[in-house]
Amino acid sequence: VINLESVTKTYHVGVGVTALDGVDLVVPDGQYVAIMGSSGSGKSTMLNLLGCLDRPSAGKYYLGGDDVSTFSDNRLSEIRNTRLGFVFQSFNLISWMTVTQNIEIPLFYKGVSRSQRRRKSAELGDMVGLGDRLDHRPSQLSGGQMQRVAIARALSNDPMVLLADEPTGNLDTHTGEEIMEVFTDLNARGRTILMVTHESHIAAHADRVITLKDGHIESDIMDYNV
Amino acid sequence: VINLESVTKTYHVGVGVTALDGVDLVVPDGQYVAIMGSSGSGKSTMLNLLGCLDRPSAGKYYLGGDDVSTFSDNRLSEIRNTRLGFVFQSFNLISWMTVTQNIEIPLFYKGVSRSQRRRKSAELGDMVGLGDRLDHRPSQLSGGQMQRVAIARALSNDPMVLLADEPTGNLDTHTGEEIMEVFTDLNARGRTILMVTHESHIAAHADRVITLKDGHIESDIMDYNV
Ligand SMILES: Nc1ncnc2c1ncn2[C@@H]1O[C@H](COP(=O)(O)OP(=O)(O)OP(=O)(O)O)[C@@H](O)[C@H]1O
Ligand SMILES: Nc1ncnc2c1ncn2[C@@H]1O[C@H](COP(=O)(O)OP(=O)(O)OP(=O)(O)O)[C@@H](O)[C@H]1O
Ligand SMILES: [Mg+2]
Ligand SMILES: [Mg+2]
Repeated sequence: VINLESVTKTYHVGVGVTALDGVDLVVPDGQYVAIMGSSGSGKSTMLNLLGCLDRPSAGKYYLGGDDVSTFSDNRLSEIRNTRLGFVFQSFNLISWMTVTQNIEIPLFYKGVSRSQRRRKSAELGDMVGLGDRLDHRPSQLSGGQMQRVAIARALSNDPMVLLADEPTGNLDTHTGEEIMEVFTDLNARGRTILMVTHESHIAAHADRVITLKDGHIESDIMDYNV
Repeated sequence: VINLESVTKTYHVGVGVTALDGVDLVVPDGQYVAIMGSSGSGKSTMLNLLGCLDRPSAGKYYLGGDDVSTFSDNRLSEIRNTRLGFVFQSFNLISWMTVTQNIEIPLFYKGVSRSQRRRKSAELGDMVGLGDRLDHRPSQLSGGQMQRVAIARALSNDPMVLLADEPTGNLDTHTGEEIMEVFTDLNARGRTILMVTHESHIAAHADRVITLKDGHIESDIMDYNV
């Protein structure tokens, strides 16, 4: 379970920017949450905190009941690499590696054999429609293809929690729906998903929609129609 | 006027990728065109060719009646910097420069004075809602804020032709509509706009919607309801 308690994040640029302001949030295991809100409202900041890529300026983050601020860097790194999957808003692919090599990076931490990594990576590449692009490097891909490599990479270690920042922002509607099927399958197997999106037909796939405004939660709605 | 005649673009990776396949296109001055199509269908490739950032493998590109393949690199550079505005799918901001400095780059080519550049840049920053972020650098901005810097930069030299690749892909619906008002004003002043988008409520602002599929034009529809 994920639990943010009075979490604040302030950046010290100019007069100071409060990106998150006293946020409280409880996400039970296996929930599928969509996070919406205006550009600059704090969505990526929240996702980065949840993904242990950054620490709060104030407040507490409990992951599975443990206070994340007490974890060593080694423990945080191990959690990020084995239990979390992260799709970045700007993809963050490794430019000198191929599609296959980019996808398989999280699998190194799981101690998986080379042939198993290659098989898993090709399987995921295929699942996101990149079966014929596996040897391309990021500069030889379209924007939506790069986004799909980032998605496949985030799924490769079969994460307990998938954190996805605008995963369909560069995808046509049809390809976006194919990715939604992949996420729905993951969630059906009990995995927790937190997905930032600005597209309501994408948010419609989630069980719950949280809307941020100026760094706090403006609304938090469970979908009773599922 | 823009005129593509049998334009083909092939990349030599693996067995070879034909990104555009014998495309014919005529765009009259002042038209507002939306380009849609699946991820990987050739939209960015087409926009890059139109923006003189790349050359066709075969076929001709006429800009204002002149065959672009006969232009020197200096002339192409001058056209790109003074007559075209380009919003890249991955923004391509300069990481060590502030928002203001990034926006004003095209104005150097117009021989505009420093105080005029600063005033124009602040004005545009304000217009896209970044008035309080002018001294931030790209790493200190949200994804949608970076996208808006790229948009402001593309508009700073008041281009005759605006080429925009998924300009609202990282923007919430409301901010996206604010950007659409800016584009509509530009078009009302007689400027040509070619905009790649996967969102139909964004494409609805254009006069004409072209859909690409596997490197050719699948449909080309004028909107008679405007
Ligand atoms: N430098 C390159 N080398 C090899 N193949 C490339 C290169 N750039 C693009 N491609 C391929 O050309 C095809 C068209 O790419 P393009 O970027 O034009 O697609 P797109 O329609 O913009 O897609 P998206 O909606 O995902 O941004 C894709 O299949 C892509 O893999
Ligand atoms: N490193 C930083 N330094 C200073 N300010 C920052 C930094 N990163 C983000 N910000 C600011 O914090 C606020 C929240 O940013 P965040 O990236 O969380 O927004 P967002 O909701 O993801 O926006 P978008 O929808 O545009 O991606 C923004 O106003 C942004 O300018
Ligand atoms: Mg963001
Ligand atoms: Mg593209």
